[in-house]
Amino acid sequence: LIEVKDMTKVYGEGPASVQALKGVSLTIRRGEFLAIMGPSGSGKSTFMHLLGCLDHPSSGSYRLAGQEVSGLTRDQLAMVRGRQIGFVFQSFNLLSRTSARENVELPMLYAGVAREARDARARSILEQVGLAERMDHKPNELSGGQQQRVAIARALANEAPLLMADEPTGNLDSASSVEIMTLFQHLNRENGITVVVVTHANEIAAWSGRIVTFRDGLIVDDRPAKEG
Amino acid sequence: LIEVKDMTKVYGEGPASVQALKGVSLTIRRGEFLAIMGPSGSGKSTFMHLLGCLDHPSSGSYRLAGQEVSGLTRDQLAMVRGRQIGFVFQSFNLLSRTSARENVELPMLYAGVAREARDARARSILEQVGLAERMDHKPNELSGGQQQRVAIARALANEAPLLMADEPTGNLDSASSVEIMTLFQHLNRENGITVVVVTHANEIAAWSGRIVTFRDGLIVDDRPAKEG
Ligand SMILES: Nc1ncnc2c1ncn2[C@@H]1O[C@H](COP(=O)(O)OP(=O)(O)OP(=O)(O)O)[C@@H](O)[C@H]1O
Ligand SMILES: Nc1ncnc2c1ncn2[C@@H]1O[C@H](COP(=O)(O)OP(=O)(O)OP(=O)(O)O)[C@@H](O)[C@H]1O
Ligand SMILES: [Mg+2]
Ligand SMILES: [Mg+2]
Repeated sequence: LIEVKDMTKVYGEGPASVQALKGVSLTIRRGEFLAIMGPSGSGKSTFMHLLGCLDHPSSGSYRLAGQEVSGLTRDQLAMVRGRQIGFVFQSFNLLSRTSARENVELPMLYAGVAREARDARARSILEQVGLAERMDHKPNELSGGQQQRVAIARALANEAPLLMADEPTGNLDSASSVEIMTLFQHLNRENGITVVVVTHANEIAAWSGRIVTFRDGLIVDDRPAKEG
Repeated sequence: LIEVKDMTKVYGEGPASVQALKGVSLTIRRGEFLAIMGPSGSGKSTFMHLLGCLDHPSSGSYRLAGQEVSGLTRDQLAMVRGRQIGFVFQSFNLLSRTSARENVELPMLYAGVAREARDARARSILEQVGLAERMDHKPNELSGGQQQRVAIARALANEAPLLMADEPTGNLDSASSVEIMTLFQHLNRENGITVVVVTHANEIAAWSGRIVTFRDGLIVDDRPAKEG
């Protein structure tokens, strides 16, 4: 599904430039459940943004479902993203002054899903993440963990074959975290969705089948997760 | 230092209103190191915002260093906050398009600290939190964990006697988390600063001396942390 070769990413120009990724190669097969770990600032979010077609690499190749995406235009990247990828940002990126339900409906609106089907699906996913009573709250009327769960629900809206989540449980208590990881595992095992999760928590990485570790913009380890 | 009696907080009006706090009473002595835990949506951030003089309670009393603050005006609350409290928000709240160093200098600017002293102190705190090489980066040029560390550095700028941090290590790997908690412990033991930390992680709560647990807007447990 994903084939990355010698991917680099440089931010800025000249002496103040930062090499966030220094040459990363990785293959992820369809249906895998992968965890990405590593110190703060090691390049995890940068890598996820590039895999998620949210930005261009500085060099190297990236093939998603056989298609080379590193050379696509912004609009072409958005087309690929809309159909293939559900993304949960580390900083949530919810639309303010917009209710939880509307935030979750948005990707379906772009995909041309009819109003009634959108509404029903948004309600059902928000219930699955434990927010049945907060559907009409706007982000500033929700707790940190509740906002995070809206961001997760939005990523699940289009039932994309690839789910990418950057620290999806960073603001959740252990009970809510187990609920979310159980949902991800169910999607992975029952619906065959490929899942890639960034986390600092070992107990979250343990839900995956394989753990890839970053350090200073490079992959330094790639091993099967001990089956929990 | 802190005496709270029957504190409530209601958001909104009428049928859609939410009772975030349903009557909380708590005393925190000067020099204590306290952890607040509890499920997502249980009222932890709401309680911290009220203790941090960022909002008014709906009812109940709150005395900080002997002064009743629940009836103060917004400007009076800002005066109390500027001198007495360092606050680390769950969502960082950094000023965008402003460098890490400038974000950390801001509370000192309000407090009237001279330019050279501000600059030297901002540099020294950013070094203490491991960001010596990112001082001139703006929030959108920093990773999630780096942004969190800038928010921590800003809260330490005015050496306030009360430090309040809402999930300060939620985006940090375990090594960075240990660095931050070691810094908090040092400030608590050496400088006598009172520290209140919200966390979902047991290993972070273990740094404190006392753990208070919230559930559905009420305190349901309050016990000494097992000394680590
Ligand atoms: N402005 C608001 N309007 C309406 N409801 C609100 C508002 N802010 C918070 N709430 C509600 O108040 C409750 C408490 O929120 P709070 O942010 O204090 O929770 P929390 O314990 O910090 O949770 P988390 O661990 O997810 O950060 C939640 O159920 C939330 O939906
Ligand atoms: N727009 C940018 N301009 C300059 N440097 C950047 C930019 N975005 C990120 N960086 C730098 O690139 C490096 C990698 O950042 P990235 O966000 O990928 O880290 P991360 O592994 O996700 O860290 P965390 O665990 O803290 O979220 C960091 O050192 C960061 O300072
Ligand atoms: Mg990150
Ligand atoms: Mg909170």
